[in-house]
Amino acid sequence: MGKIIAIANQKGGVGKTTTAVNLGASLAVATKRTLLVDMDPQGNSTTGFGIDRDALNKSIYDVMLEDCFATEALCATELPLLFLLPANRDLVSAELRLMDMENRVERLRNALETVKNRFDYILLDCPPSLGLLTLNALVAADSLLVPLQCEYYALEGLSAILDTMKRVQDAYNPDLQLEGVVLCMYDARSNLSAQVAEDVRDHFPEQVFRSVIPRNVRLSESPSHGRPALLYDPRSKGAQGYLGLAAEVMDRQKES
Amino acid sequence: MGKIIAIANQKGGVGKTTTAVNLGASLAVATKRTLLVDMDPQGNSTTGFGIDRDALNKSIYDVMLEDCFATEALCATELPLLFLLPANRDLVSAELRLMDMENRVERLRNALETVKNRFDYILLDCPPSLGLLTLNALVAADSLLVPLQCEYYALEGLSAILDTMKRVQDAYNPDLQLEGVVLCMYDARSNLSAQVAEDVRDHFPEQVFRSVIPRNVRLSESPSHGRPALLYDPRSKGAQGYLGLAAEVMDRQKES
Ligand SMILES: Nc1ncnc2c1ncn2[C@@H]1O[C@H](COP(=O)(O)OP(=O)(O)OP(=O)(O)O)[C@@H](O)[C@H]1O
Ligand SMILES: Nc1ncnc2c1ncn2[C@@H]1O[C@H](COP(=O)(O)OP(=O)(O)OP(=O)(O)O)[C@@H](O)[C@H]1O
Ligand SMILES: [Mg+2]
Ligand SMILES: [Mg+2]
Repeated sequence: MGKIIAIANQKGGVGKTTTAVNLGASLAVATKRTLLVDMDPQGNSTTGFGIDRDALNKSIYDVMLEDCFATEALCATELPLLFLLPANRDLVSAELRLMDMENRVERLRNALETVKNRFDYILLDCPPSLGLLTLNALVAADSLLVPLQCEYYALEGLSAILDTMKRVQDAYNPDLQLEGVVLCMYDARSNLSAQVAEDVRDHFPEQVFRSVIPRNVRLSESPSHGRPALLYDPRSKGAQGYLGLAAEVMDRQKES
Repeated sequence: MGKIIAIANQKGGVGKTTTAVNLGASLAVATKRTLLVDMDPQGNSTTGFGIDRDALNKSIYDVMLEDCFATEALCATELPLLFLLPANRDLVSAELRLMDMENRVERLRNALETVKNRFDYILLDCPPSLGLLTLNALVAADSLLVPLQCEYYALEGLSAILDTMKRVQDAYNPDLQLEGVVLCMYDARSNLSAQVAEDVRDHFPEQVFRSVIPRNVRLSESPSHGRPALLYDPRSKGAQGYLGLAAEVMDRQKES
């Protein structure tokens, strides 16, 4: 049965999409059947794989709001075991439409029921907010993975996403666990990075992944080539960082 | 009469708050009476000035939703001519409550009427989304300033915020202008930065500010000291970059 992992943090630009795309690619290369769901109206996970958002027949919007089957909206990627449920601009109006629906936080959970057993991992790339799209992801998820940029504002925002997780556990999804916090854009030369990393490890000793994703220009260049770093520059520190993270995620799965 | 400038971009982590805080400080140092309004539930502009969000009596939430006068919620900062209208966690529920209100996109515009003539500039720091908080800012604003991170995903998102500006002009605020696009986190050593900068200047020749904000560690360190870079390290390239931007904003004001 596929494990659904929501990749969320309301702080903007912390590495949610970069983590979703590159962790997804790393799991697929490790022979895990993987689905990446783009829950962000910006559609960055979709274009990160070179897919033209404006040329899509079906997207996550149709799956959540128009009763289209998830299988009808799936896109293949260059990696045989990695599929994408893409987003396009329709998603901008999703939160408004969801507001008026009965089961507005369960739409995604219900939609993924039909594909959950076809994948080993399903990753949900969330937008930078705590609105209905992120709530749908947390209700559908088995666990939450929080990318954390090693900067002051990002550290400040960590309690907000963890509070939201707790509220979702209490109200909708008691089995939701914290998969972990992954330190992103770590700059070994900067005191700030080291200080933030130390702070987070002190407060959440068990929850911070050992793998740290360094600031690495290959990670920011690869989306312009429509491919994950693993295909763009496999020897780069960025690609290697996410391979390490995938190994840890798979190890934790074995233990549980 | 104060000029209201919305600082917005739905892409996350591009430098909205850093621009709001440091442009605000630079305008105040240049003897302009300046108000910074924190429209983001994360409250980063508020903590960027060392203000404790949980100790506030009144915040922008009360001004927009509880008919509290803006003057009652103002906070002073270390700079005599710079004031802040702070945000706290109450703002998280603002978009939900605004949904049901008649004049839901005009609440901020109406609230600022009472203070507009006390300031030369009013800056609105927006959250990373195109929801009702950002819409309120665009309806209240005379112009829109778009911070643009010199990265691929950020470049992709530029058309979305400009489309939204056009929709707001057509429906609510015909006088809304584009103040300009400011290149942020520019890394002189990276081809990607140069490529993005070239692309943007080609597409929007008139609208890109000459001032470019370099990636500068002092800008990311200063929030942890609760002060703008101008007070934390005035000789830093980051502080100097924003002084240059302030000069350009003031020059454009003179021309118009
Ligand atoms: N480790 C890294 N090293 C260098 N650049 C990175 C790294 N991780 C992400 N980036 C770049 O930083 C920017 C922000 O990352 P990304 O878009 O993945 O964050 P996000 O949290 O998904 O943003 P949003 O909040 O808008 O959804 C992107 O341009 C990305 O290419
Ligand atoms: N020019 C710069 N050089 C170095 N660091 C920067 C620069 N500008 C911003 N930063 C840092 O990058 C991070 C993102 O910037 P900031 O929070 O201002 O972006 P934002 O657009 O307001 O984010 P959000 O979308 O979450 O509101 C912050 O940690 C900030 O300190
Ligand atoms: Mg993203
Ligand atoms: Mg901000």
